Amino acid sequence: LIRLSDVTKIYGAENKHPFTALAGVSLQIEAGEFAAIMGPSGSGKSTLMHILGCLDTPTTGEYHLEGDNVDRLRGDQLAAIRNKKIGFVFQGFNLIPRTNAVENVELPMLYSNTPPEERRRRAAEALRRMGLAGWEGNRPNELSGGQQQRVAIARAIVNDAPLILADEPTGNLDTKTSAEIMELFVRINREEGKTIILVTHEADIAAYSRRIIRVRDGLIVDDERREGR
Amino acid sequence: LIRLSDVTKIYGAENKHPFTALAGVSLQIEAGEFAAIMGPSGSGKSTLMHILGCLDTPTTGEYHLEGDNVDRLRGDQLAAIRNKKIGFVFQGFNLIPRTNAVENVELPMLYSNTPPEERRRRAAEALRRMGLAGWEGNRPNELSGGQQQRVAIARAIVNDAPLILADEPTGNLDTKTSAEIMELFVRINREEGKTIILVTHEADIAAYSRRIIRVRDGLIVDDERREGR
Ligand SMILES: Nc1ncnc2c1ncn2[C@@H]1O[C@H](COP(=O)(O)OP(=O)(O)OP(=O)(O)O)[C@@H](O)[C@H]1O
Ligand SMILES: Nc1ncnc2c1ncn2[C@@H]1O[C@H](COP(=O)(O)OP(=O)(O)OP(=O)(O)O)[C@@H](O)[C@H]1O
Ligand SMILES: [Mg+2]
Ligand SMILES: [Mg+2]
Repeated sequence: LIRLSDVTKIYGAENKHPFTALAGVSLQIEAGEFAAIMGPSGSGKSTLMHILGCLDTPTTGEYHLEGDNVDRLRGDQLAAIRNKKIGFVFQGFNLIPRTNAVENVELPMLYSNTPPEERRRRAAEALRRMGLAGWEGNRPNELSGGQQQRVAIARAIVNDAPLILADEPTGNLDTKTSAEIMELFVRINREEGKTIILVTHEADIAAYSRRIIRVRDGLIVDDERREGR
Repeated sequence: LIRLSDVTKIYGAENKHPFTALAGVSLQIEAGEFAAIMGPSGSGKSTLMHILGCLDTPTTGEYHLEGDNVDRLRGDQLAAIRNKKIGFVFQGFNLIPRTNAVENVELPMLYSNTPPEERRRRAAEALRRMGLAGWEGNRPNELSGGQQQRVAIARAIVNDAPLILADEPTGNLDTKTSAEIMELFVRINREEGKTIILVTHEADIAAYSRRIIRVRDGLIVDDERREGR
């Protein structure tokens, strides 16, 4: 499904303080895998996730998604692939401030031309799955941190994309809510065959995955398949 | 130091969907304590922290900070007390986007009229203590999630305030960096006598505190003093 070959990402390559966030990453992920990416703060995990999610392009190297070479695509072409194939949960949620929860979750379906009633129904259902029934009309600043995070997760799963990328999806959630979200990811992966890649710094969250990829200073230093929960 | 008496917070009290985020909280915290607030997502922890931090006022009830009745203060008076007495780490960091890391950390000292050279020196020192020496010139969107979080912590400690309120300060940090931040909080509390109140959902972070206050549905359901790490 995913093949990265010698990918680098250098921020500010054109100015006097270039910073190498990814120093040469090669990675292969099969359809249906459930992997966790771990590593120190600043090690390049979100940069790697943004490239995997077609939100950013590598400075050098290749990225093949379902056999298509996406690293050289730009603009509308990249957005079209991204919207169809990928659900993304941002580390900072990235919800639209002046828009309520259900409209935020509907957003991916606007791009795929889903009819309005079906959009509203599926968005409300995704919020219900996240334990947020009753909070559809709240705007992000009327929601707690963990509630905003769950709206962001609902938005990532609503379009039924085959690949879910979640950057620290439980960072603001209590233990019980975290466990509920992870059980949902396990179910989506096992019953619906979705590929899931999540970044976490919590070992008990990574324990739900069947593969742990460790990143340090922009390189993959460890990559181990294991039994999940 | 802190005395809350029967504090309630009702959002939207004036419209048709009032929501009671705090249903009657009484709490006393002595100077020099190190307390953790825990509870499910949406239970009212951040709302409580914003009232303790003089960033919001109760709907009903009283809040005495160092003997001053602050619940009825507004605007400039509230900001003056807040800036002098409290360092606040927001759950969403709340860094100013178009401003670099060291200027974000300097912000509290602008209010207290610290001279520019001393402001710059103390802000750089606070960033160094957070492991961010070399990142002073980066803007928030040029920093990782955990780096932004550490800039927010540096901003909270730079003004040497007697009370530090930190809302999920390690939510985006790996285990090693989290431990370093917690050791710093323990040092600030033990050696400098600062009062520290932090919200966390991680038990191993709460283990550094000497008191655990549990919140559920806008009420304190448990409040226990214990040995810290
Ligand atoms: N401006 C607002 N208008 C309406 N409801 C609000 C507003 N702000 C917060 N709330 C609600 O108040 C409740 C408490 O929010 P709060 O942010 O204090 O929770 P929390 O315990 O910090 O949760 P988390 O662990 O997810 O950060 C939530 O259910 C939230 O939806
Ligand atoms: N636009 C940018 N310009 C310059 N440097 C950047 C930019 N974006 C990220 N960086 C740097 O690249 C490095 C990797 O960032 P990244 O966000 O991938 O880290 P991370 O592993 O996700 O960290 P965290 O666990 O703290 O979220 C960081 O040191 C960061 O400062
Ligand atoms: Mg990150
Ligand atoms: Mg909160």
